[in-house]
Amino acid sequence: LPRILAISNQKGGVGKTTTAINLAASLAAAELPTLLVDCDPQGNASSGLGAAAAPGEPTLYQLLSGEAELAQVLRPTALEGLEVVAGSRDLVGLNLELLGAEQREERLRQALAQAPERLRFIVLDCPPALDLLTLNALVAAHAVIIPMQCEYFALEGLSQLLATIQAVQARWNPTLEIAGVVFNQFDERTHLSRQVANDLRAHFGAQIFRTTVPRNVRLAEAPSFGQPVLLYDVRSKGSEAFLQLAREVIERELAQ
Amino acid sequence: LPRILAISNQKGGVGKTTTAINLAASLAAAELPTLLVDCDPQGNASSGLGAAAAPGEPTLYQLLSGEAELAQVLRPTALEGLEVVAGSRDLVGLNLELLGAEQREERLRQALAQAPERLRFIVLDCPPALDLLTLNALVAAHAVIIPMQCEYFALEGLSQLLATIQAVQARWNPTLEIAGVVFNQFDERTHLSRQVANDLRAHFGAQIFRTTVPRNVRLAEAPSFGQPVLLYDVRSKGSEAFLQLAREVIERELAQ
Ligand SMILES: Nc1ncnc2c1ncn2[C@@H]1O[C@H](COP(=O)(O)OP(=O)(O)OP(=O)(O)O)[C@@H](O)[C@H]1O
Ligand SMILES: Nc1ncnc2c1ncn2[C@@H]1O[C@H](COP(=O)(O)OP(=O)(O)OP(=O)(O)O)[C@@H](O)[C@H]1O
Ligand SMILES: [Mg+2]
Ligand SMILES: [Mg+2]
Repeated sequence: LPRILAISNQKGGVGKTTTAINLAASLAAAELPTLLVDCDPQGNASSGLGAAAAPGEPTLYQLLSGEAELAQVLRPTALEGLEVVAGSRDLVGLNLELLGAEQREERLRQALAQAPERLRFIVLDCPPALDLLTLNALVAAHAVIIPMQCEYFALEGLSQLLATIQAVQARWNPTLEIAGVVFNQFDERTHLSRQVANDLRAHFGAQIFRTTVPRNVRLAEAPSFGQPVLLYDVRSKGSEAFLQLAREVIERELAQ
Repeated sequence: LPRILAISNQKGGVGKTTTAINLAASLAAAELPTLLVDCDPQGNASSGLGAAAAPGEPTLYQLLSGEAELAQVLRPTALEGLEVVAGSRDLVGLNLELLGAEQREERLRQALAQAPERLRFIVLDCPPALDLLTLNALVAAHAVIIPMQCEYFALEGLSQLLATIQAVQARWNPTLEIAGVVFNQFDERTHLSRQVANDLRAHFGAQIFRTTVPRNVRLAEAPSFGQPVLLYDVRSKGSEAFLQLAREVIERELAQ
């Protein structure tokens, strides 16, 4: 059965989608077939891979509302071994539509139970909120990867995220682990970055990935071409960082 | 009556809170008494001003749920002329709690109608979502300021934001205007920034503020001291940019 990783942090703009796209692509490039599920109504992970849903095409919305099966919403991408389930605007309504429904937090876990045998990883890109979509991802996941910017507001939000993870462990998913924290747009020249990184290392210790992702404009350019950075510019620092992160994730996760 | 400005963009991390705090502070420094309302459950605007609510203290949640009046939730800050209504974690529940309630989108507008005579501006910091909290802010506002990062995902989300603004104008707030788009963390050295900026100028024309906010580490450091940047380092490029933006906002808004 595939290992399911949620990429989550309710703080906006810390690099959840950039991490989800490029980690998933790097896992696929390591010949571990991977599915990326876009759980964000913004649909950035889908469009960043050139896989935004056409009007009328079934997406994650139809999967969670029960109108479609997983096989109907899986889409190939430009990268061999990487598939995607697109997100869409109408996911916004799901928070309200599923309000009274049974097991509304477990819809994604149930849908992913039908995952094809060929998949080794499933990566879930979460929205910048601790809402029903993020809850579904945390209930479905075996482990959570937390992208972090080493800045004050991101540090401040961490306790809320950890409290939510604990609530999910207690109520729905006791084996949910924290796979690790990955520093994104890390700039070791600034005192702020170094200070926040030290605070995080003191708190998380070995749960912090050795790999840090530097600020690299290639990472911001790649999605406008609908490509993961390893297809857009494999020699870039951004691409190297995510191939390195994938090696670390494989080491930690497949050892389970 | 005070001019009410919503700072909104559902894309995460584009600089909503940084703009809300520093624009509000710069307006107050120009001797225009200003209230900053933190509509985000993350509570970054409150803590960034050293005004996070103590446990048990009434916040925006109590104001919107009807348990407190505006006068009870107004708090002073370290800057003369700047007051704040703190956000808090329990705002997350409001989306569900107000589900069946009458005029749930107009709660903030009704609450701000009690604003004290001394106020010239009210600035609303929005969460990274098109949810009930953002809706309340857009219904209450006279105008919207849209902070933008000149990157692909931020550009992509703009059409959803504009569609939401149009829906609010049609249904609840016909006089809502777009005060302008402000480029944040603008890096004119990269081709991506220049390309996205050109796209935006072609689309928005004069609605784009002349002031652009450069990436400036002082802006990221100031909130960890609970201060707006003009108190933390008034000579910094970040502080200069927001004093400049405040002058432009005063020109545009007070001419109304
Ligand atoms: N290491 C990096 N170097 C350069 N640009 C980056 C890097 N990481 C992310 N970005 C850019 O920063 C912006 C924010 O990143 P991204 O959208 O991945 O964050 P997010 O956490 O998914 O945001 P949201 O909270 O809106 O979902 C994007 O424009 C992205 O292209
Ligand atoms: N011009 C700038 N220069 C340097 N750092 C900045 C600048 N603007 C914002 N930041 C930093 O970038 C991060 C994101 O900004 P901010 O939190 O204000 O965005 P936001 O849109 O309010 O995020 P959210 O979507 O989570 O509400 C913060 O750590 C902030 O300190
Ligand atoms: Mg994202
Ligand atoms: Mg914010």
